[in-house]
Amino acid sequence: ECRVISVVNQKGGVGKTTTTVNLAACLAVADEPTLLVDIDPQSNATSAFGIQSDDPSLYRSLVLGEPIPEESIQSVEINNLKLIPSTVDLAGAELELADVSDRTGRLKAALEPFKKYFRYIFVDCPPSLSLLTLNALRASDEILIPIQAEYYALEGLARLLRTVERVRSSIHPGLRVGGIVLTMYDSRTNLSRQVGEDIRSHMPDLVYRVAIPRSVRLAEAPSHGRPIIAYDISSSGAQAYLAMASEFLTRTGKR
Amino acid sequence: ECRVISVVNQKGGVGKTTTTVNLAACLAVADEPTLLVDIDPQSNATSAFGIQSDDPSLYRSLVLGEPIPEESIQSVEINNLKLIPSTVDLAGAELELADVSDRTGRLKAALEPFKKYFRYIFVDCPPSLSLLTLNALRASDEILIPIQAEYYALEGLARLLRTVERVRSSIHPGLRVGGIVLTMYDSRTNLSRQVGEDIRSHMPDLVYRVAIPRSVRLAEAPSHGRPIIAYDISSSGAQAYLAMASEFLTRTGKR
Ligand SMILES: Nc1ncnc2c1ncn2[C@@H]1O[C@H](COP(=O)(O)OP(=O)(O)OP(=O)(O)O)[C@@H](O)[C@H]1O
Ligand SMILES: Nc1ncnc2c1ncn2[C@@H]1O[C@H](COP(=O)(O)OP(=O)(O)OP(=O)(O)O)[C@@H](O)[C@H]1O
Ligand SMILES: [Mg+2]
Ligand SMILES: [Mg+2]
Repeated sequence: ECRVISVVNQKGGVGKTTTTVNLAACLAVADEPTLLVDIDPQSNATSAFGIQSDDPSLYRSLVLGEPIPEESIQSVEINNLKLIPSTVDLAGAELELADVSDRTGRLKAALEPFKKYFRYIFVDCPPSLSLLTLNALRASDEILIPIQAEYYALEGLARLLRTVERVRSSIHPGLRVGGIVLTMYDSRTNLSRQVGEDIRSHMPDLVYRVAIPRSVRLAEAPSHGRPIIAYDISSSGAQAYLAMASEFLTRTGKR
Repeated sequence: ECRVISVVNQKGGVGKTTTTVNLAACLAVADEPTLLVDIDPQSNATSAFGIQSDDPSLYRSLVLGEPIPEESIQSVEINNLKLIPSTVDLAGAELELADVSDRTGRLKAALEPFKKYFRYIFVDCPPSLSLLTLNALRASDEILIPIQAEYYALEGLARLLRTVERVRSSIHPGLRVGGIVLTMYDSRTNLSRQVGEDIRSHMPDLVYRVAIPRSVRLAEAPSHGRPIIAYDISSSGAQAYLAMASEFLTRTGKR
């Protein structure tokens, strides 16, 4: 049984791509066949594996409703992990989808045929609550919300949860919030501790026990085209994402 | 003579809002009448001054082409600084502008009547190259690009400069890049130093001499609703933005 998880937060730079890439890599290493779909026109999740793609299949599946051919599924250095890369023409998809009927259902239809090959499908979203992100929400069983332990990110959380509620009551009643993970957490600063405590007290069950620490090795890894476990498994970032993967399996496994 | 400056970068979380708010505040303190326009639906530049607005004027000026009434210009605690706040309905403006003729010219028309009151108008943009951002580019004399000294941010810079080139050759030949400023710079890490050197060597004249250091006081200030010079003028962040303001005046003053 395949579960589709969108990694979403309209606040920019909170660690969506870093979490998608590294959680997916850790799950693949734990022998769970995993697909990563990069619908952000910035293509950061694609370049995190050293890939530059000009394959328009994802764009065509969204804008024209064409199926994604199997050869568009790219292999990466990690076994059990595959990628549907993003391309820059996705930036145009937003306005081109505006006049399409069933404009939020395209990604769901495109991913359906691949569910039989994977245990988990992760979708890395752009920093907006746009049609691309709504396509991801509609295609998903659950969402994962990375959040920086900082003020602006906290402000955006309530808006994001309201949007999820609206999606649930209109286009996708089955969508649930799978979890919230604190990122770039620096336990030495009051700000991180205060915001962290604030979020944990409001949503105790949703927040992952593990917080991802701020670690420069995590920011270095993409420039080497490798997830953190391949770049530096002994780093605090790698250890945190491995712990997160095991907590993810307990949380998701329970359902 | 009034200059309009958009603070732009489609990469999320690079310090666009922090730079807009703090540079505008430093210029206002330096006796330059300054207006800050928040077109990001996240409204971070608005909440940076402790303001929650439900004034739909900015949204109506974009979607309906209505003029912004003078009473929509809000005062903040800093003399010489005013704000046109963002509201959450701006999130809908993107799709509503799609079918409007002259859909990128609305903000320019809305700001025209206020140019006689201000020396500088800054526009804080969302993390995307969307119609809201294109409205800001069309309304601007120059753009300011904050960039984190990290890999993903570096990757996005080339794309952003290509977009500016396209805007220049299609809707706004007078648009120029006023400057690039390194943000969250941590001179202790190789990553910051390498990316910093990379950008400076490619565009020596465009990069500000001052780099804004990573400083938790900068991230704390918005939760107190105050720019850094009001929250903690002795912090490294405040000193950096004051130095940036003086460099801004030299750069902009030269034209
Ligand atoms: N735990 C961490 N420690 C240090 N740096 C991190 C960490 N997580 C992410 N980063 C770095 O912070 C920056 C922002 O992270 P990332 O790009 O993953 O966020 P995002 O939410 O995907 O951004 P966007 O909104 O642009 O899609 C990147 O340069 C990344 O390498
Ligand atoms: N120099 C700095 N030192 C420490 N923290 C900073 C610095 N600059 C910005 N921040 C913090 O980093 C986060 C991202 O900054 P900010 O929100 O200004 O970026 P942005 O580009 O406007 O993001 P978005 O793409 O969501 O609009 C915020 O929590 C902010 O408080
Ligand atoms: Mg990302
Ligand atoms: Mg911002």
